[in-house]
Amino acid sequence: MRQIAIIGLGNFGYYLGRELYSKGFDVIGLDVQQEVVQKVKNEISEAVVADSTDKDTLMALGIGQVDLAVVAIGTNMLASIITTFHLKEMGIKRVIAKALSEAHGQILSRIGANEILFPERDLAHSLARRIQNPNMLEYLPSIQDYGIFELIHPRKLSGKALRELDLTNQYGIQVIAIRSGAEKELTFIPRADYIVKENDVMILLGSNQAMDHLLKDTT
Amino acid sequence: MRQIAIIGLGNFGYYLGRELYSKGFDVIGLDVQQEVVQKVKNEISEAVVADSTDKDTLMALGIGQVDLAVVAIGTNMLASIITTFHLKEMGIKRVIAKALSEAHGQILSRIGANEILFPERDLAHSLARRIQNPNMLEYLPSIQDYGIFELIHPRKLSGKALRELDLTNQYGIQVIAIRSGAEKELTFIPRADYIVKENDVMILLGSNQAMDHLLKDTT
Ligand SMILES: Nc1ncnc2c1ncn2[C@@H]1O[C@H](COP(=O)(O)OP(=O)(O)OP(=O)(O)O)[C@@H](O)[C@H]1O
Ligand SMILES: Nc1ncnc2c1ncn2[C@@H]1O[C@H](COP(=O)(O)OP(=O)(O)OP(=O)(O)O)[C@@H](O)[C@H]1O
Repeated sequence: MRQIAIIGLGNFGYYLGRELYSKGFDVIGLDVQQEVVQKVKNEISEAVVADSTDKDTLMALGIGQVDLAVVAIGTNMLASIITTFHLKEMGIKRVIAKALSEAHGQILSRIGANEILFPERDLAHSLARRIQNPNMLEYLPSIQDYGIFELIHPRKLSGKALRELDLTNQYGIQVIAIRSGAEKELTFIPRADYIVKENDVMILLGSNQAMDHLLKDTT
Repeated sequence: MRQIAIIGLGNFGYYLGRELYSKGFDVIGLDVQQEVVQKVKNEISEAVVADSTDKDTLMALGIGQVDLAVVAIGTNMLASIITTFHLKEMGIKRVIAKALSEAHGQILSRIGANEILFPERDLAHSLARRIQNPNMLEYLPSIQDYGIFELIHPRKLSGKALRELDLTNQYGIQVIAIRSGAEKELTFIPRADYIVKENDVMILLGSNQAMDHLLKDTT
Protein backbone atom coordinates (compact mmCIF):
# COMPACT_ATOMS: atom_id res chain seq x y z
CA MET A 1 0.00 0.00 0.00
CA ARG A 2 1.79 3.08 -1.21
CA GLN A 3 -0.51 5.88 -2.31
CA ILE A 4 -2.61 7.87 0.12
CA ALA A 5 -4.99 10.79 -0.43
CA ILE A 6 -5.74 13.21 2.37
CA ILE A 7 -8.79 15.39 1.89
CA GLY A 8 -8.81 18.43 4.14
CA LEU A 9 -5.52 19.84 5.39
CA GLY A 10 -6.54 21.35 8.75
CA ASN A 11 -4.37 20.45 11.73
CA PHE A 12 -5.19 16.77 11.59
CA GLY A 13 -4.77 16.38 7.82
CA TYR A 14 -1.60 18.46 7.87
CA TYR A 15 0.16 16.44 10.59
CA LEU A 16 -1.04 13.16 9.09
CA GLY A 17 0.19 14.00 5.59
CA ARG A 18 3.63 15.06 6.75
CA GLU A 19 4.11 12.02 8.92
CA LEU A 20 3.01 9.54 6.25
CA TYR A 21 5.25 11.23 3.69
CA SER A 22 8.22 11.00 6.04
CA LYS A 23 7.44 7.29 6.43
CA GLY A 24 7.83 6.86 2.67
CA PHE A 25 4.25 6.93 1.44
CA ASP A 26 3.20 8.81 -1.70
CA VAL A 27 0.81 11.41 -0.26
CA ILE A 28 -1.51 13.67 -2.22
CA GLY A 29 -3.37 16.33 -0.25
CA LEU A 30 -6.46 18.30 -1.26
CA ASP A 31 -8.01 21.39 0.27
CA VAL A 32 -10.28 24.20 -0.95
CA GLN A 33 -8.15 26.85 0.68
CA GLN A 34 -5.12 28.15 -1.29
CA GLU A 35 -3.12 29.19 1.78
CA VAL A 36 -3.62 25.82 3.45
CA VAL A 37 -2.34 24.02 0.35
CA GLN A 38 0.65 26.38 0.14
CA LYS A 39 1.59 25.61 3.75
CA VAL A 40 1.98 21.89 3.14
CA LYS A 41 3.21 21.94 -0.49
CA ASN A 42 6.81 21.04 0.22
CA GLU A 43 6.09 18.50 2.91
CA ILE A 44 4.11 15.89 0.96
CA SER A 45 4.26 14.47 -2.58
CA GLU A 46 1.59 16.75 -3.99
CA ALA A 47 -0.86 19.35 -2.64
CA VAL A 48 -3.74 20.61 -4.76
CA VAL A 49 -6.40 23.28 -4.34
CA ALA A 50 -9.65 21.45 -5.04
CA ASP A 51 -13.19 20.94 -3.85
CA SER A 52 -13.48 17.28 -2.95
CA THR A 53 -17.27 17.27 -3.26
CA ASP A 54 -16.82 17.48 -7.04
CA LYS A 55 -16.42 13.95 -8.34
CA ASP A 56 -15.01 15.02 -11.74
CA THR A 57 -12.23 16.90 -9.96
CA LEU A 58 -11.38 13.81 -7.90
CA MET A 59 -11.32 11.65 -11.04
CA ALA A 60 -9.19 14.15 -12.95
CA LEU A 61 -6.65 14.18 -10.11
CA GLY A 62 -6.43 10.39 -10.21
CA ILE A 63 -7.71 10.06 -6.65
CA GLY A 64 -9.55 6.89 -7.68
CA GLN A 65 -6.19 5.09 -7.87
CA VAL A 66 -5.12 5.54 -4.25
CA ASP A 67 -4.98 2.64 -1.81
CA LEU A 68 -6.26 4.68 1.12
CA ALA A 69 -8.10 7.98 1.50
CA VAL A 70 -8.50 9.94 4.71
CA VAL A 71 -11.33 12.48 4.89
CA ALA A 72 -10.04 15.03 7.37
CA ILE A 73 -12.68 17.68 6.72
CA GLY A 74 -13.84 19.09 10.02
CA THR A 75 -16.64 21.55 10.44
CA ASN A 76 -18.31 21.08 7.05
CA MET A 77 -20.27 17.91 7.76
CA LEU A 78 -21.97 17.85 4.38
CA ALA A 79 -18.67 18.13 2.47
CA SER A 80 -17.28 15.30 4.59
CA ILE A 81 -20.29 13.07 3.81
CA ILE A 82 -20.39 13.83 0.09
CA THR A 83 -16.63 13.38 -0.27
CA THR A 84 -16.72 10.01 1.53
CA PHE A 85 -19.56 8.92 -0.70
CA HIS A 86 -17.65 9.78 -3.89
CA LEU A 87 -14.47 8.08 -2.69
CA LYS A 88 -16.26 4.80 -2.06
CA GLU A 89 -18.15 5.09 -5.36
CA MET A 90 -14.79 5.46 -7.10
CA GLY A 91 -13.79 2.11 -5.66
CA ILE A 92 -11.16 3.18 -3.14
CA LYS A 93 -10.63 0.14 -0.96
CA ARG A 94 -10.14 1.85 2.39
CA VAL A 95 -11.62 5.20 3.40
CA ILE A 96 -11.09 6.61 6.89
CA ALA A 97 -13.17 9.60 7.93
CA LYS A 98 -13.18 11.99 10.85
CA ALA A 99 -16.57 12.53 12.47
CA LEU A 100 -17.87 15.49 14.44
CA SER A 101 -20.62 13.67 16.27
CA GLU A 102 -22.07 10.22 16.81
CA ALA A 103 -24.74 10.84 14.19
CA HIS A 104 -22.16 12.08 11.70
CA GLY A 105 -20.10 8.96 12.37
CA GLN A 106 -23.05 6.68 11.81
CA ILE A 107 -23.93 8.38 8.54
CA LEU A 108 -20.34 8.03 7.34
CA SER A 109 -20.39 4.31 8.17
CA ARG A 110 -23.68 3.88 6.38
CA ILE A 111 -22.24 5.32 3.18
CA GLY A 112 -19.23 3.05 3.34
CA ALA A 113 -16.45 4.63 5.42
CA ASN A 114 -14.27 1.74 6.63
CA GLU A 115 -13.18 3.45 9.81
CA ILE A 116 -14.46 6.47 11.72
CA LEU A 117 -12.27 8.69 13.91
CA PHE A 118 -13.53 10.73 16.87
CA PRO A 119 -10.47 12.75 17.94
CA GLU A 120 -12.20 15.16 20.31
CA ARG A 121 -14.44 12.54 21.91
CA ASP A 122 -11.56 10.11 22.39
CA LEU A 123 -9.27 12.71 23.92
CA ALA A 124 -12.09 13.94 26.17
CA HIS A 125 -12.64 10.36 27.37
CA SER A 126 -8.97 9.78 27.97
CA LEU A 127 -8.51 13.09 29.81
CA ALA A 128 -11.61 12.52 31.96
CA ARG A 129 -10.12 9.20 33.10
CA ARG A 130 -6.79 10.80 33.92
CA ILE A 131 -8.49 13.59 35.87
CA GLN A 132 -10.30 10.98 37.93
CA ASN A 133 -7.12 8.92 38.35
CA PRO A 134 -4.14 11.25 38.64
CA ASN A 135 -1.62 8.36 38.69
CA MET A 136 -2.86 7.10 35.39
CA LEU A 137 -1.12 7.51 32.06
CA GLU A 138 -3.68 7.04 29.35
CA TYR A 139 -1.17 6.16 26.73
CA LEU A 140 1.69 3.84 26.23
CA PRO A 141 4.80 5.98 26.49
CA SER A 142 4.85 6.17 22.76
CA ILE A 143 8.06 4.64 21.55
CA GLN A 144 8.57 4.58 17.81
CA ASP A 145 9.12 0.93 17.58
CA TYR A 146 6.60 -0.46 20.08
CA GLY A 147 2.91 -0.95 19.75
CA ILE A 148 -0.11 -3.01 20.62
CA PHE A 149 -0.92 -5.65 18.04
CA GLU A 150 -3.73 -8.10 17.41
CA LEU A 151 -2.85 -11.70 16.62
CA ILE A 152 -5.78 -13.56 15.06
CA HIS A 153 -6.10 -17.37 14.92
CA PRO A 154 -2.96 -18.20 16.91
CA ARG A 155 -3.13 -21.82 15.78
CA LYS A 156 0.43 -22.79 16.61
CA LEU A 157 0.12 -21.33 20.09
CA SER A 158 -3.23 -22.93 20.87
CA GLY A 159 -3.62 -25.68 23.41
CA LYS A 160 -0.67 -24.31 25.44
CA ALA A 161 -0.68 -22.26 28.63
CA LEU A 162 0.85 -18.78 28.58
CA ARG A 163 3.35 -19.94 31.20
CA GLU A 164 4.55 -22.58 28.76
CA LEU A 165 4.65 -20.24 25.76
CA ASP A 166 6.67 -17.74 27.84
CA LEU A 167 6.33 -15.05 25.16
CA THR A 168 7.84 -12.37 27.40
CA ASN A 169 11.18 -14.07 27.70
CA GLN A 170 11.18 -15.86 24.32
CA TYR A 171 10.18 -12.87 22.17
CA GLY A 172 9.93 -9.81 24.38
CA ILE A 173 6.16 -9.78 23.90
CA GLN A 174 3.49 -9.37 26.57
CA VAL A 175 -0.03 -10.70 26.25
CA ILE A 176 -2.02 -7.84 27.68
CA ALA A 177 -5.48 -9.12 26.83
CA ILE A 178 -7.31 -11.90 25.03
CA ARG A 179 -10.62 -11.82 23.21
CA SER A 180 -12.23 -15.21 23.29
CA GLY A 181 -15.42 -17.11 22.73
CA ALA A 182 -18.39 -16.38 20.53
CA GLU A 183 -19.02 -13.20 22.49
CA LYS A 184 -15.47 -12.03 21.78
CA GLU A 185 -15.23 -11.33 25.49
CA LEU A 186 -12.15 -9.40 26.56
CA THR A 187 -9.99 -10.69 29.41
CA PHE A 188 -7.28 -8.30 30.57
CA ILE A 189 -3.96 -9.54 31.88
CA PRO A 190 -4.60 -13.23 31.49
CA ARG A 191 -2.94 -15.41 34.10
CA ALA A 192 0.01 -17.71 33.46
CA ASP A 193 -2.19 -20.80 33.40
CA TYR A 194 -4.52 -19.43 30.70
CA ILE A 195 -4.72 -21.89 27.79
CA VAL A 196 -4.78 -20.29 24.36
CA LYS A 197 -7.65 -21.36 22.06
CA GLU A 198 -7.49 -21.45 18.30
CA ASN A 199 -10.21 -18.80 17.87
CA ASP A 200 -8.75 -16.39 20.39
CA VAL A 201 -7.65 -12.95 19.35
CA MET A 202 -4.51 -12.19 21.32
CA ILE A 203 -3.73 -8.57 22.10
CA LEU A 204 0.01 -8.21 22.34
CA LEU A 205 2.49 -5.55 23.32
CA GLY A 206 5.89 -5.66 21.69
CA SER A 207 8.25 -4.13 19.19
CA ASN A 208 7.64 -4.46 15.45
CA GLN A 209 10.66 -6.71 15.29
CA ALA A 210 9.41 -8.99 18.05
CA MET A 211 6.01 -9.25 16.34
CA ASP A 212 7.59 -10.19 13.01
CA HIS A 213 9.64 -12.78 14.80
CA LEU A 214 6.57 -14.27 16.47
CA LEU A 215 4.53 -14.23 13.28
CA LYS A 216 7.32 -16.03 11.45
CA ASP A 217 7.41 -18.77 14.07
CA THR A 218 3.68 -19.20 14.36
CA THR A 219 2.18 -18.93 10.87
CA MET B 1 -10.56 17.72 43.70
CA ARG B 2 -14.19 18.40 42.96
CA GLN B 3 -14.82 21.55 40.94
CA ILE B 4 -13.84 21.88 37.30
CA ALA B 5 -14.30 24.72 34.83
CA ILE B 6 -14.40 24.05 31.11
CA ILE B 7 -13.89 27.06 28.88
CA GLY B 8 -15.10 26.48 25.33
CA LEU B 9 -17.82 23.92 24.68
CA GLY B 10 -16.95 22.75 21.17
CA ASN B 11 -16.83 19.00 20.61
CA PHE B 12 -13.93 18.46 22.98
CA GLY B 13 -15.25 20.66 25.79
CA TYR B 14 -18.74 19.22 25.41
CA TYR B 15 -17.71 15.58 25.66
CA LEU B 16 -15.27 16.34 28.48
CA GLY B 17 -17.86 18.22 30.53
CA ARG B 18 -20.50 15.52 30.22
CA GLU B 19 -18.12 12.75 31.11
CA LEU B 20 -16.66 14.52 34.16
CA TYR B 21 -20.16 15.37 35.38
CA SER B 22 -21.23 11.74 35.04
CA LYS B 23 -18.17 10.79 37.10
CA GLY B 24 -19.43 12.99 39.94
CA PHE B 25 -17.46 16.21 39.45
CA ASP B 26 -19.03 19.65 39.79
CA VAL B 27 -18.61 21.04 36.26
CA ILE B 28 -19.15 24.61 35.16
CA GLY B 29 -18.93 25.33 31.44
CA LEU B 30 -18.47 28.65 29.66
CA ASP B 31 -18.87 29.57 26.02
CA VAL B 32 -19.57 32.78 24.09
CA GLN B 33 -22.19 31.10 21.93
CA GLN B 34 -25.75 30.90 23.30
CA GLU B 35 -26.76 27.80 21.32
CA VAL B 36 -23.64 25.92 22.42
CA VAL B 37 -24.42 26.68 26.08
CA GLN B 38 -28.05 25.60 25.59
CA LYS B 39 -26.97 22.27 24.15
CA VAL B 40 -25.03 21.26 27.26
CA LYS B 41 -27.17 22.99 29.93
CA ASN B 42 -28.77 19.87 31.32
CA GLU B 43 -25.71 17.68 31.14
CA ILE B 44 -23.33 19.48 33.49
CA SER B 45 -23.73 21.37 36.80
CA GLU B 46 -23.87 24.81 35.20
CA ALA B 47 -23.42 26.28 31.72
CA VAL B 48 -23.00 30.03 31.22
CA VAL B 49 -22.77 32.31 28.20
CA ALA B 50 -19.61 34.32 28.80
CA ASP B 51 -16.47 35.63 27.19
CA SER B 52 -13.60 34.05 29.07
CA THR B 53 -11.12 36.71 27.98
CA ASP B 54 -12.85 39.08 30.40
CA LYS B 55 -11.29 38.60 33.81
CA ASP B 56 -14.09 40.37 35.70
CA THR B 57 -16.59 37.94 34.23
CA LEU B 58 -14.47 34.99 35.32
CA MET B 59 -14.18 36.42 38.85
CA ALA B 60 -17.91 37.16 39.06
CA LEU B 61 -18.68 33.56 38.10
CA GLY B 62 -16.43 32.28 40.86
CA ILE B 63 -14.11 30.56 38.38
CA GLY B 64 -11.16 31.46 40.61
CA GLN B 65 -12.35 28.82 43.11
CA VAL B 66 -12.13 25.77 40.86
CA ASP B 67 -9.51 23.08 41.36
CA LEU B 68 -8.96 22.54 37.65
CA ALA B 69 -9.71 24.52 34.50
CA VAL B 70 -9.61 23.19 30.96
CA VAL B 71 -9.26 25.71 28.13
CA ALA B 72 -10.94 23.97 25.22
CA ILE B 73 -11.09 26.97 22.91
CA GLY B 74 -10.07 25.89 19.44
CA THR B 75 -9.62 28.19 16.53
CA ASN B 76 -9.35 31.47 18.45
CA MET B 77 -5.72 31.24 19.51
CA LEU B 78 -5.68 34.67 21.13
CA ALA B 79 -8.75 33.93 23.28
CA SER B 80 -7.13 30.66 24.36
CA ILE B 81 -3.92 32.45 25.37
CA ILE B 82 -5.62 35.33 27.18
CA THR B 83 -8.00 32.98 28.99
CA THR B 84 -5.15 30.74 30.15
CA PHE B 85 -3.26 33.79 31.37
CA HIS B 86 -6.22 35.03 33.46
CA LEU B 87 -6.87 31.58 34.93
CA LYS B 88 -3.30 31.25 36.20
CA GLU B 89 -3.34 34.87 37.47
CA MET B 90 -6.48 34.00 39.45
CA GLY B 91 -4.49 31.29 41.20
CA ILE B 92 -6.11 28.18 39.75
CA LYS B 93 -3.76 25.37 40.63
CA ARG B 94 -4.06 23.28 37.49
CA VAL B 95 -4.86 24.61 34.01
CA ILE B 96 -4.94 22.29 31.00
CA ALA B 97 -5.11 23.88 27.56
CA LYS B 98 -5.65 22.63 24.04
CA ALA B 99 -3.13 23.88 21.48
CA LEU B 100 -3.50 24.30 17.74
CA SER B 101 0.18 24.25 16.92
CA GLU B 102 3.59 23.69 18.45
CA ALA B 103 4.10 27.44 18.80
CA HIS B 104 0.69 27.89 20.39
CA GLY B 105 1.54 25.09 22.84
CA GLN B 106 4.85 26.68 23.78
CA ILE B 107 3.21 30.06 24.36
CA LEU B 108 0.59 28.45 26.59
CA SER B 109 3.31 26.72 28.63
CA ARG B 110 5.22 29.95 28.93
CA ILE B 111 2.22 31.69 30.47
CA GLY B 112 1.67 28.91 32.96
CA ALA B 113 -0.52 26.16 31.49
CA ASN B 114 0.28 23.00 33.47
CA GLU B 115 -0.48 20.62 30.62
CA ILE B 116 -0.90 21.10 26.88
CA LEU B 117 -3.07 18.86 24.69
CA PHE B 118 -2.53 18.28 20.98
CA PRO B 119 -5.55 16.21 19.93
CA GLU B 120 -5.13 16.45 16.16
CA ARG B 121 -1.37 15.97 16.20
CA ASP B 122 -1.57 12.99 18.55
CA LEU B 123 -4.31 11.28 16.56
CA ALA B 124 -2.42 11.93 13.31
CA HIS B 125 0.68 10.33 14.84
CA SER B 126 -1.25 7.34 16.11
CA LEU B 127 -3.08 6.83 12.81
CA ALA B 128 0.12 7.15 10.77
CA ARG B 129 1.65 4.35 12.83
CA ARG B 130 -1.40 2.14 12.32
CA ILE B 131 -1.38 2.79 8.57
CA GLN B 132 2.24 1.71 8.44
CA ASN B 133 1.52 -1.32 10.67
CA PRO B 134 -1.93 -2.65 9.84
CA ASN B 135 -1.86 -5.24 12.65
CA MET B 136 -1.30 -2.58 15.22
CA LEU B 137 -3.87 -1.21 17.63
CA GLU B 138 -2.65 2.13 18.86
CA TYR B 139 -4.71 2.06 21.98
CA LEU B 140 -5.43 -0.22 24.81
CA PRO B 141 -8.90 -1.60 24.15
CA SER B 142 -10.27 1.01 26.45
CA ILE B 143 -11.97 -0.72 29.29
CA GLN B 144 -13.52 1.50 31.92
CA ASP B 145 -11.68 0.04 34.77
CA TYR B 146 -8.22 -0.59 33.32
CA GLY B 147 -5.42 1.81 32.70
CA ILE B 148 -1.71 2.39 32.59
CA PHE B 149 -0.30 3.71 35.83
CA GLU B 150 3.03 5.03 37.04
CA LEU B 151 4.41 3.73 40.31
CA ILE B 152 7.17 5.97 41.68
CA HIS B 153 9.74 4.88 44.31
CA PRO B 154 8.65 1.26 44.60
CA ARG B 155 10.68 0.83 47.79
CA LYS B 156 9.01 -2.33 49.05
CA LEU B 157 9.43 -4.01 45.66
CA SER B 158 13.07 -3.03 45.21
CA GLY B 159 15.87 -5.56 45.33
CA LYS B 160 13.58 -8.29 44.01
CA ALA B 161 13.31 -9.77 40.53
CA LEU B 162 10.00 -9.45 38.64
CA ARG B 163 9.80 -13.24 38.54
CA GLU B 164 9.82 -13.25 42.31
CA LEU B 165 7.33 -10.41 42.69
CA ASP B 166 5.00 -12.21 40.27
CA LEU B 167 2.70 -9.17 40.02
CA THR B 168 0.66 -10.69 37.20
CA ASN B 169 -0.55 -13.60 39.24
CA GLN B 170 -0.53 -11.91 42.67
CA TYR B 171 -2.35 -8.70 41.68
CA GLY B 172 -3.40 -8.98 38.04
CA ILE B 173 -0.87 -6.27 37.14
CA GLN B 174 1.61 -6.30 34.28
CA VAL B 175 4.84 -4.36 34.29
CA ILE B 176 4.92 -3.08 30.74
CA ALA B 177 7.91 -0.78 31.08
CA ILE B 178 10.39 0.61 33.57
CA ARG B 179 12.12 3.98 33.63
CA SER B 180 15.41 3.71 35.43
CA GLY B 181 18.69 5.39 36.07
CA ALA B 182 19.68 9.02 36.05
CA GLU B 183 18.75 9.20 32.37
CA LYS B 184 15.24 7.91 33.16
CA GLU B 185 15.82 5.45 30.34
CA LEU B 186 12.74 3.48 29.30
CA THR B 187 12.92 -0.31 29.05
CA PHE B 188 9.86 -1.95 27.52
CA ILE B 189 8.70 -5.38 28.59
CA PRO B 190 11.36 -6.06 31.19
CA ARG B 191 12.36 -9.68 31.52
CA ALA B 192 11.49 -11.91 34.47
CA ASP B 193 14.97 -11.59 35.95
CA TYR B 194 14.91 -7.77 36.01
CA ILE B 195 15.68 -6.52 39.52
CA VAL B 196 13.61 -3.52 40.62
CA LYS B 197 15.61 -0.53 41.92
CA GLU B 198 14.37 1.95 44.49
CA ASN B 199 14.50 4.89 42.06
CA ASP B 200 12.76 3.10 39.22
CA VAL B 201 9.48 4.38 37.87
CA MET B 202 7.38 1.32 37.06
CA ILE B 203 4.81 1.61 34.31
CA LEU B 204 2.01 -0.77 35.11
CA LEU B 205 -1.11 -2.06 33.42
CA GLY B 206 -3.97 -3.11 35.64
CA SER B 207 -7.41 -2.33 36.96
CA ASN B 208 -7.97 0.52 39.41
CA GLN B 209 -8.75 -2.04 42.04
CA ALA B 210 -5.54 -3.99 41.43
CA MET B 211 -3.52 -0.78 41.63
CA ASP B 212 -5.12 0.20 44.95
CA HIS B 213 -4.36 -3.25 46.23
CA LEU B 214 -0.72 -3.02 45.20
CA LEU B 215 -0.33 0.47 46.61
CA LYS B 216 -1.77 -0.66 49.92
CA ASP B 217 0.72 -3.51 50.15
CA THR B 218 3.73 -1.54 49.06
CA THR B 219 3.53 1.90 50.65
N1 LIG C 1 -15.15 20.40 0.08
C1 LIG C 1 -13.90 20.49 0.55
N2 LIG C 1 -12.88 20.10 -0.24
C2 LIG C 1 -11.61 20.17 0.21
N3 LIG C 1 -11.26 20.64 1.42
C3 LIG C 1 -12.24 21.03 2.26
C4 LIG C 1 -13.60 20.99 1.87
N4 LIG C 1 -14.35 21.45 2.90
C5 LIG C 1 -13.49 21.77 3.89
N5 LIG C 1 -12.23 21.53 3.50
C6 LIG C 1 -11.01 21.75 4.29
O1 LIG C 1 -10.91 20.85 5.35
C7 LIG C 1 -9.99 21.41 6.29
C8 LIG C 1 -10.35 20.99 7.71
O2 LIG C 1 -11.60 21.46 8.03
P1 LIG C 1 -11.86 22.32 9.32
O3 LIG C 1 -10.75 23.27 9.56
O4 LIG C 1 -13.25 22.81 9.24
O5 LIG C 1 -11.84 21.20 10.38
P2 LIG C 1 -11.16 21.07 11.76
O6 LIG C 1 -11.87 19.95 12.42
O7 LIG C 1 -11.10 22.36 12.47
O8 LIG C 1 -9.72 20.62 11.34
P3 LIG C 1 -8.53 20.22 12.28
O9 LIG C 1 -9.10 19.86 13.61
O10 LIG C 1 -7.90 19.09 11.55
O11 LIG C 1 -7.67 21.45 12.33
C9 LIG C 1 -10.00 22.92 6.07
O12 LIG C 1 -8.70 23.33 5.75
C10 LIG C 1 -10.96 23.12 4.92
O13 LIG C 1 -10.53 24.10 4.01
N1 LIG D 1 -13.43 34.01 24.41
C1 LIG D 1 -14.19 32.90 24.47
N2 LIG D 1 -14.90 32.65 25.59
C2 LIG D 1 -15.65 31.55 25.69
N3 LIG D 1 -15.77 30.63 24.72
C3 LIG D 1 -15.07 30.83 23.58
C4 LIG D 1 -14.25 31.96 23.39
N4 LIG D 1 -13.70 31.89 22.16
C5 LIG D 1 -14.14 30.75 21.59
N5 LIG D 1 -14.98 30.10 22.44
C6 LIG D 1 -15.69 28.85 22.21
O1 LIG D 1 -14.81 27.77 22.20
C7 LIG D 1 -15.49 26.69 21.53
C8 LIG D 1 -14.49 25.81 20.81
O2 LIG D 1 -13.83 26.55 19.86
P1 LIG D 1 -13.78 26.10 18.33
O3 LIG D 1 -15.07 25.52 17.89
O4 LIG D 1 -13.17 27.22 17.57
O5 LIG D 1 -12.69 25.00 18.42
P2 LIG D 1 -12.60 23.57 17.87
O6 LIG D 1 -11.17 23.21 18.00
O7 LIG D 1 -13.23 23.44 16.54
O8 LIG D 1 -13.42 22.79 18.94
P3 LIG D 1 -13.66 21.25 19.02
O9 LIG D 1 -12.58 20.57 18.23
O10 LIG D 1 -13.60 20.98 20.48
O11 LIG D 1 -15.02 21.04 18.42
C9 LIG D 1 -16.52 27.32 20.62
O12 LIG D 1 -17.81 26.83 20.98
C10 LIG D 1 -16.40 28.81 20.88
O13 LIG D 1 -17.63 29.49 20.93
